[in-house]
Amino acid sequence: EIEAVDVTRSYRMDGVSVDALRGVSLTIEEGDYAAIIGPSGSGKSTLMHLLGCLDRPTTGTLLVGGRDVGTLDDSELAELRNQTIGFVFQSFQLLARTTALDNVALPLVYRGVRRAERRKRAAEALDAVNLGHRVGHKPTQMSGGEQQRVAIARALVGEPSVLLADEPTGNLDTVNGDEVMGILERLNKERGVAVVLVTHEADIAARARRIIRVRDGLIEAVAEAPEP
Amino acid sequence: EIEAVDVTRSYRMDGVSVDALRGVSLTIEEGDYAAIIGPSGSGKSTLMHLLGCLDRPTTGTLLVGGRDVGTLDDSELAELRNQTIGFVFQSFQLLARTTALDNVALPLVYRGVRRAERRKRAAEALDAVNLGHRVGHKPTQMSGGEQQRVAIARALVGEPSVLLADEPTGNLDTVNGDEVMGILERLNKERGVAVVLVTHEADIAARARRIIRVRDGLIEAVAEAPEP
Ligand SMILES: Nc1ncnc2c1ncn2[C@@H]1O[C@H](COP(=O)(O)OP(=O)(O)OP(=O)(O)O)[C@@H](O)[C@H]1O
Ligand SMILES: Nc1ncnc2c1ncn2[C@@H]1O[C@H](COP(=O)(O)OP(=O)(O)OP(=O)(O)O)[C@@H](O)[C@H]1O
Ligand SMILES: [Mg+2]
Ligand SMILES: [Mg+2]
Repeated sequence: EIEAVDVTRSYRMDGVSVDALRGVSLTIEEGDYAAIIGPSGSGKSTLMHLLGCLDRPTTGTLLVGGRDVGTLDDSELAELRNQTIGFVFQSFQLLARTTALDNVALPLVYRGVRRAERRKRAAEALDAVNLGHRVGHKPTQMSGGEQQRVAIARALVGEPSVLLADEPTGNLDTVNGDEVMGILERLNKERGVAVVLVTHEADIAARARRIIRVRDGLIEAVAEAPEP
Repeated sequence: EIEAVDVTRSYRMDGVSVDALRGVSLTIEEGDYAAIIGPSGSGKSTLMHLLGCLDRPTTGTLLVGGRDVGTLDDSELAELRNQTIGFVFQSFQLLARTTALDNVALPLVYRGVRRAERRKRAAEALDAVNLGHRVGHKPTQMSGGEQQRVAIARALVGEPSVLLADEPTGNLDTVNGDEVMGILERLNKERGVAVVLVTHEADIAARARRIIRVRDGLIEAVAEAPEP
């Protein structure tokens, strides 16, 4: 489904190069369920942005459905993303002056879904994360965990085939965190959605079928979870 | 040190009132070490903002050092905050176009500390959270966990007598999270700094001497940790 082949990502800053990723190869299979763990600053979010086609590698190749996305221009890449990938950002990245409902409906606007239909689907997505009573609120009027759940709803509303979530339960208590994990796992199990999540929490990582450990811009290890 | 007496906080929004806090009384003693836990949206950040004098209660009284802060105007309140309280925000709230060093030095600017002195102290604070090599970077050039650590360094640089931290390890891996907790606990133990942290992680909460459980805008329980 998504394959990174020896990708690097460097940031140039006044003469110094920060090598966020130093040569990573990884395949996200259809129906995969993986957790990415590793120290702060080790390259996890950078890797997620490359897998999610939100960024381009400095060197190396990224293939989505077998296609080299390096050959696509920005608008073709945006369309591919919109059709197949749902992304939950570590910092949520919601539009501050827009209601929760309209934030969640945004991916459907790009797809040309009619207004009534997309508002209905956005309301359902918010309902699934227990925010049905907050559809008219703006992010600045919501708690950290509520904003995180709006970001999750937005990533799911377009029914993507790959869900990339960067620390999706970081601001959630156990009950809400479990509910979110339940949604993701059901999508994976029942609809074959590939789920990749970055997490700092060992018990969240333990639920995945494989754990990818990142350190210093490289993949240090990939562990397959034993059959339950 | 900081005392909330029957405080409430409501937000009015087009005819509807969201009662974030519905009558909370709580005292943060000198040298206290408390964890605030509770579901997403239950009022923890709202309570922290009131204790930190970043917000005013709708009803009820807030006393700092025995003084009713309701009698202070905004600039007197800002000065009190700057002198005695360090605050780590759930969403960090760093200045995006400012380097890590200058972000951390900001509380000292308000206090009138000379430029060379405050840059030295800011560099030391960043060093303490393992970001000494990043002083010239801006928040947009840093990982989530790095930004969180900059926010922590900024809260500590003014040597406050009360440290209020809203989910300070949410974006940190175990090693970095433990180091941050170590810094806070050392300040509490060796310098009598009162530490209050909001956390969703049970093992972080378990380190505190008392756990304050919030639910639905009210304090549900306060548990004193047994002597070790
Ligand atoms: N500016 C605002 N306007 C309207 N409602 C608000 C505003 N800020 C917060 N709220 C609401 O007040 C309630 C408490 O919010 P608060 O941020 O204190 O929760 P919290 O316990 O910190 O949650 P989390 O664990 O998700 O961070 C929530 O229902 C939230 O939506
Ligand atoms: N725009 C940028 N410019 C320069 N350096 C950057 C930029 N974005 C990220 N970095 C650096 O690249 C490295 C990897 O960052 P990344 O965000 O991928 O880490 P991470 O593993 O997600 O960390 P965390 O767990 O703290 O979120 C870090 O050292 C970070 O400071
Ligand atoms: Mg990250
Ligand atoms: Mg909060």
